[in-house]
Amino acid sequence: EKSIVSGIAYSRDEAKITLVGVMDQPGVAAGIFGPLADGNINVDMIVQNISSKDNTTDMTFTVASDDLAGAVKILENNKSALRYSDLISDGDVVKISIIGVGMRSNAGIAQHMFHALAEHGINIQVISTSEIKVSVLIAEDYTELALRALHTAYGLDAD
Amino acid sequence: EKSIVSGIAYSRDEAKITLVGVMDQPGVAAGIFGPLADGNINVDMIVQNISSKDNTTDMTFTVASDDLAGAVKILENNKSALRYSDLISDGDVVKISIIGVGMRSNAGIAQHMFHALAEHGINIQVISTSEIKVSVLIAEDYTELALRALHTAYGLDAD
Ligand SMILES: C[C@@H](O)[C@H](N)C(=O)O
Ligand SMILES: C[C@@H](O)[C@H](N)C(=O)O
Repeated sequence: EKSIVSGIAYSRDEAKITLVGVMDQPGVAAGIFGPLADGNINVDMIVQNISSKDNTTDMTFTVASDDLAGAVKILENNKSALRYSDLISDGDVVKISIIGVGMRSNAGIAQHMFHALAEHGINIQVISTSEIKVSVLIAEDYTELALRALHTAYGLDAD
Repeated sequence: EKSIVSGIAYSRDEAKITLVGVMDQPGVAAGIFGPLADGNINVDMIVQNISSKDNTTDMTFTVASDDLAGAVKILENNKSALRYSDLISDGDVVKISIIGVGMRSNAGIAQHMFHALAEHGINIQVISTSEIKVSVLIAEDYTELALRALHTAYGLDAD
């Protein structure tokens, strides 16, 4: 399994925004990203889970650190239309990704990554995956520790 | 913007599981995927958002439809260790992805996708993105309608 992880990528230039308590009904997601697109805000990750309790869910996305203030402003200007209950913005995150091929058996690779971070007490704030990547957001202060832990876990050259 | 979307992919062979109310603390994610990996369950998407209200969040992931029952069984066998408050399983989803290149300006591409679905009253249950893909989970019954709507929205040949 270790052989199919080809590398670790990371980006400190990420800031996350969460719109808390958006309605889980058609048109809500489009309504959020329309104004951001109009404002030329580039969005990297978008993560939204199901509405598991009431009919609301949270929408989290990341932007470049320099775009955080502008993105927050756009959303706040649209608050009455968007009807979120809270906005959480956080520039203090790093996105770390495990990159691999043939990650169909993601469960093992993902568990390996999550375990390596947990062993060092690093909390995983957001998870998003694709066939070639398992990406997490963690607190930026843990960047170096996390990268060392992951390089060791996957047997990749540290530095 | 339309020119950078190269295609639409979809998979009906997806079933989703959500562990509701898992603790947002180190070790929880590893604890969930360990037993699944041991049970040889292949996991495709993993989506986890921040814990926005109390110190809990939800963990959603997808497996092949044939693996749904087995994955649920494994998690239920581990319930006391995993301490989730609820397990929601749903075989009735389709994963649809917009594939592109240079999707740095995701906001516009994502908004275009979300709007096309919204116009047809299709609710987006889960969103997860990477640099080359915007993926959503919607109810499987909407597969054909969604694919037609997206092909039209992106000017791709329908069928
Ligand atoms: C929450 C948001 O994704 C909503 N379900 C929509 O379809 O737009
Ligand atoms: C929820 C889960 O991701 C937890 N934060 C962990 O680090 O394992």
